[in-house]
Amino acid sequence: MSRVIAIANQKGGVGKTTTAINLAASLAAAERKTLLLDLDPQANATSGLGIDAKKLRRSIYELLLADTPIQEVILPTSLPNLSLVPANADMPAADIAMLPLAGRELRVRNAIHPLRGAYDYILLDCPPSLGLITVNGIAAADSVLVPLQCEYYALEGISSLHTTIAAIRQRLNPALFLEGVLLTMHDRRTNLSQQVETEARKHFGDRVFATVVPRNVRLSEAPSHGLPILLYDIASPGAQAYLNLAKEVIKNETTS
Amino acid sequence: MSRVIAIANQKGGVGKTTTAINLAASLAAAERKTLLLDLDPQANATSGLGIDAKKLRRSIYELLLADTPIQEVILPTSLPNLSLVPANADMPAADIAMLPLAGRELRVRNAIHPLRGAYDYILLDCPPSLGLITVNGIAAADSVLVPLQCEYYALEGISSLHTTIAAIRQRLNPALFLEGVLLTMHDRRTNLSQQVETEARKHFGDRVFATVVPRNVRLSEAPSHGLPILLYDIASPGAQAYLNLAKEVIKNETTS
Ligand SMILES: Nc1ncnc2c1ncn2[C@@H]1O[C@H](COP(=O)(O)OP(=O)(O)OP(=O)(O)O)[C@@H](O)[C@H]1O
Ligand SMILES: Nc1ncnc2c1ncn2[C@@H]1O[C@H](COP(=O)(O)OP(=O)(O)OP(=O)(O)O)[C@@H](O)[C@H]1O
Ligand SMILES: [Mg+2]
Ligand SMILES: [Mg+2]
Repeated sequence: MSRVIAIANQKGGVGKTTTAINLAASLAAAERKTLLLDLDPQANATSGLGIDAKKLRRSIYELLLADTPIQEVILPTSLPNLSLVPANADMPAADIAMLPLAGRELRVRNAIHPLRGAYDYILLDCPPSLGLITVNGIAAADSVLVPLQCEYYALEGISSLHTTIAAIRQRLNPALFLEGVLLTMHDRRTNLSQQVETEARKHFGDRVFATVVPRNVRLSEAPSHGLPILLYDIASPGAQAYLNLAKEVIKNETTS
Repeated sequence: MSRVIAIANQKGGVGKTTTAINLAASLAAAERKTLLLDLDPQANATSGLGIDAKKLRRSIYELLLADTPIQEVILPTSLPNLSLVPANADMPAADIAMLPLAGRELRVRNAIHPLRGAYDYILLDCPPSLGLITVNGIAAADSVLVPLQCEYYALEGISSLHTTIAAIRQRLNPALFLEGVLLTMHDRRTNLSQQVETEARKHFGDRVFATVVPRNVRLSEAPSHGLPILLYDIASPGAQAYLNLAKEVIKNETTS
């Protein structure tokens, strides 16, 4: 039975895509069959895995707006156990185009349903908003993984994310739980990072992953080569952090 | 006659709010009467200026959805020449609530029209998306200022922003021009920053501001004190960069 995890936070630039790509790649390296869905019209998860979104004839768009079977849209990646459902730049208006559709909040959930037995993990990279596409992602998921950048604005936004998750649990997805909060771009040298870490562990307790992703320039270089960090620079602190995160997520499997 | 500038980029976390607050504060310090509109449901520009969005009875929401006169929503800030139209956390659904309204793309433009003579500058902080709220912001503006984080994904997203600006110019706002591209979070030590700067100057030529905002932790500390950088730490590289940016924007006034 697959575990479906939505990677979501409406605050922009907190490390959602970096986490989606590198957690997916680390799970694949640990022999877990993994599928990554790029739900963001920016198509960063698609280009971060080396696929040119502009050249694609099909994408997640067909799933959200038409009833194309998901098997027709899945692409292989540079890692054997990792597949991708790409986004493409045509999607910015997807939110509005989906509004008149029946079951518009459950398009992703229904699309991935036939695959639940074929993958160990299905990860969903969400855009920086709480609109219809992100609601689709969270409604389709078993759990939500929240990347939390170690900055003031990022911490501030957590309460409205909490409210949204609770609303989706009540209306659309009663079994939804918090996979965990992941501290990202942590910089040991700054007080701000320490303050955010202290606040987050106070608020969320053991729901904060033990793994903390440090600020590491190798992580921001990897997407320009179309590679996950473990293929770009396995020895980097960024790669080690995401391999540790994958271990924690796998461990959660047996306890949740 | 006011200059209305939208600060927009659908890529998340590139420094839109940091630029909106600190450019507005620097223009106010240069004796320009300035109004900042927080169009983002995250309400970061509001909290970054020390205002608690949760305690507000009125916000931009009333402008977008009802016909409350804008004068009733304007708040003073810690700087004499700077006023704010705040956001509040109720706004996440504003996009969808606005859809059935007549002239839904021109709500902001119509709301600020009566103020055009009262302020030298009106700045609009946009959310990380190309939805109805950002379209409202760009349709209301004379020009768009695009913060460009010195990272790979940020550079990639520029072309879809270009397309959106061109579409709005054609459909809603024929006189719209590019105020400029501002390089943000530039780190002299990394190759990536150098590469992005080279690419940006190749694409946009002299539309890239001479001012480059360096990565500076004081900029990310200031909002937790509810202060613009020039009141938090005037000597910091971040404060100096935004004062220089204000000088360039004022100089643009006479040439554009
Ligand atoms: N730990 C890290 N160290 C250094 N840079 C990082 C780290 N994590 C992410 N980045 C870089 O920071 C930027 C923002 O990260 P990313 O794009 O993954 O965030 P996001 O939340 O997906 O953004 P959006 O809200 O636009 O979807 C990217 O340029 C990325 O390469
Ligand atoms: N030059 C800089 N140096 C260091 N930190 C910065 C700089 N500019 C912005 N920041 C920090 O980076 C984070 C992202 O910046 P900001 O919130 O202004 O971006 P944004 O584009 O408005 O994000 P969103 O897409 O969520 O609206 C914030 O925590 C901010 O304090
Ligand atoms: Mg992303
Ligand atoms: Mg912002």
